[in-house]
Amino acid sequence: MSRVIAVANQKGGVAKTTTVHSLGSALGSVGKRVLLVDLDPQACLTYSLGIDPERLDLSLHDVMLRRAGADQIALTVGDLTVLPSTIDLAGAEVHLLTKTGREYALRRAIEPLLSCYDVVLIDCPPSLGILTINGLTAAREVIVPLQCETLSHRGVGQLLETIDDVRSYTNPELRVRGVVATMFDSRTNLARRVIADVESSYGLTVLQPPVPKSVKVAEAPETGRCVLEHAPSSKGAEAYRALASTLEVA
Amino acid sequence: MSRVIAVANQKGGVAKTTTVHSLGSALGSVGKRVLLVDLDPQACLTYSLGIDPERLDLSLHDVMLRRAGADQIALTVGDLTVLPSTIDLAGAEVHLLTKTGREYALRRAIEPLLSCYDVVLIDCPPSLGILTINGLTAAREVIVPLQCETLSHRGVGQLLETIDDVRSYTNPELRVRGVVATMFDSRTNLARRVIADVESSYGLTVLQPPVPKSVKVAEAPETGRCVLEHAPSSKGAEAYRALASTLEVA
Ligand SMILES: Nc1ncnc2c1ncn2[C@@H]1O[C@H](COP(=O)(O)OP(=O)(O)OP(=O)(O)O)[C@@H](O)[C@H]1O
Ligand SMILES: Nc1ncnc2c1ncn2[C@@H]1O[C@H](COP(=O)(O)OP(=O)(O)OP(=O)(O)O)[C@@H](O)[C@H]1O
Ligand SMILES: [Mg+2]
Ligand SMILES: [Mg+2]
Repeated sequence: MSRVIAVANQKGGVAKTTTVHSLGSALGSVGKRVLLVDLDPQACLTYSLGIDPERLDLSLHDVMLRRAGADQIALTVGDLTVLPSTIDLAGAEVHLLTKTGREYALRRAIEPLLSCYDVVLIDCPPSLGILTINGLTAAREVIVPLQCETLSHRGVGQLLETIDDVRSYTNPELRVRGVVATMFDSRTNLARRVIADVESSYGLTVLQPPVPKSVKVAEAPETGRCVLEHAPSSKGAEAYRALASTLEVA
Repeated sequence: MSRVIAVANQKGGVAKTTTVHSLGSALGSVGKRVLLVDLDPQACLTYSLGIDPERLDLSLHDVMLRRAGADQIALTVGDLTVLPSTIDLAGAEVHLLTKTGREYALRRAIEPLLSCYDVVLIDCPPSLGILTINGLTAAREVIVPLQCETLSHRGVGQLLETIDDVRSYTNPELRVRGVVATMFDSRTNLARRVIADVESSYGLTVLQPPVPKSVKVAEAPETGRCVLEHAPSSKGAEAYRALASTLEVA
């Protein structure tokens, strides 16, 4: 049974996209069959895979609105397959708002593909709107990337409430797998305080290891790659490979 | 005539909130009358001013839906006045979508207050949806905080197109004042490359100086302050004070 993991956090810039791309790449490189879903109209995941969103005729937008099947938009990049997005997906939010069963659009779209993949990673946008709700409804597990700073920390409670709502209304089997400490600055006490606080306030597991802050990670998308291809022996790459094996994808 | 400045960038975590709070605080401390508007349902600006969004009965949500006047929700924090938000503002997005003149909700709400302030700074959420459109329609100028990394850089074109649309349809006097280089890591070439690229690709002014990456900035919200109160002689505080004077607010 394939693992379907939503990577969610409504706070902006906490490395959701980076985490989806890097974990996906790490799992792909040990032979897992990986599907990535770009659920963000800003299409950063699509772009960081070296795809130009502006040149796509069909994207996740068309699939969510049932104008195309997921297999029609799937693109292969190295070991990975991606359901890419474009800015049109912002329009899907408006369309879906008035439709019954709007929370299930993504789940319905990917269900036929699940048997072809060992793991599906869903990159959510920085909001708790209908797109993220779709990601949480389609998934069985949630990973929360956490930038260990005050303004990121404060959103965690709200995210967990949203996950509880999704569990009550649209997806009873949803579980929080844990938090990934991203862009971790080990030289400051702030990062350690935030991590300790999140563990104690919310009882969340902090998956190991933290991903260190490293310019190699930020540079990688310049050449349509993630840090594992751009700088495979860097600390960022090592951390994402270690995290990928913690996930124990069968 | 008061300066109304939208601080916008749909990319997450590029220091929009930090820039609004810090520029506001710098201007307030040299005697300008400053109004801050928290246009983000995640209410990070509200929170970083030491206000608990969960304890507010009325917020910008009620004002946007014409259930309350801006003066009824305004709160004073030191030299600053803020129109705070709460998670309810996410509901405003849905409500407004079907209303005529929905882009003008914020402009209409703040117009009566403008004569009381020298400068209004609007903190936009990480999206190009109806809330940011309201911010751009209410403003006369836009400042774009730019985290100098690849995934932030790629959104600038889309933001400028949105600004052009707003200029054509709802706000002909809107001008882009320039880019603020935020969380600038001067030790890496990536930051310099991204800045040079944004200047040449889009002809944007990069306001001086860049704001250096500094843990003092990230720690400040822990105690309901911005870096100017938390660490007034730090490099982050100096940079925001210098940027505030570049704005030449009368
Ligand atoms: N470990 C790291 N070290 C240094 N930079 C990093 C690291 N992880 C991510 N980044 C950079 O931080 C920025 C934000 O990351 P990313 O875009 O993945 O966050 P996000 O949560 O997906 O953002 P959004 O909310 O906009 O979708 C990017 O420029 C990325 O390259
Ligand atoms: N110069 C800086 N040095 C170090 N950290 C910074 C700096 N500026 C901002 N930060 C931190 O970076 C994080 C992101 O900043 P901020 O929340 O202001 O961005 P944002 O663009 O408003 O995010 P969102 O898109 O979620 O609204 C915060 O934890 C903030 O404290
Ligand atoms: Mg992202
Ligand atoms: Mg913000």
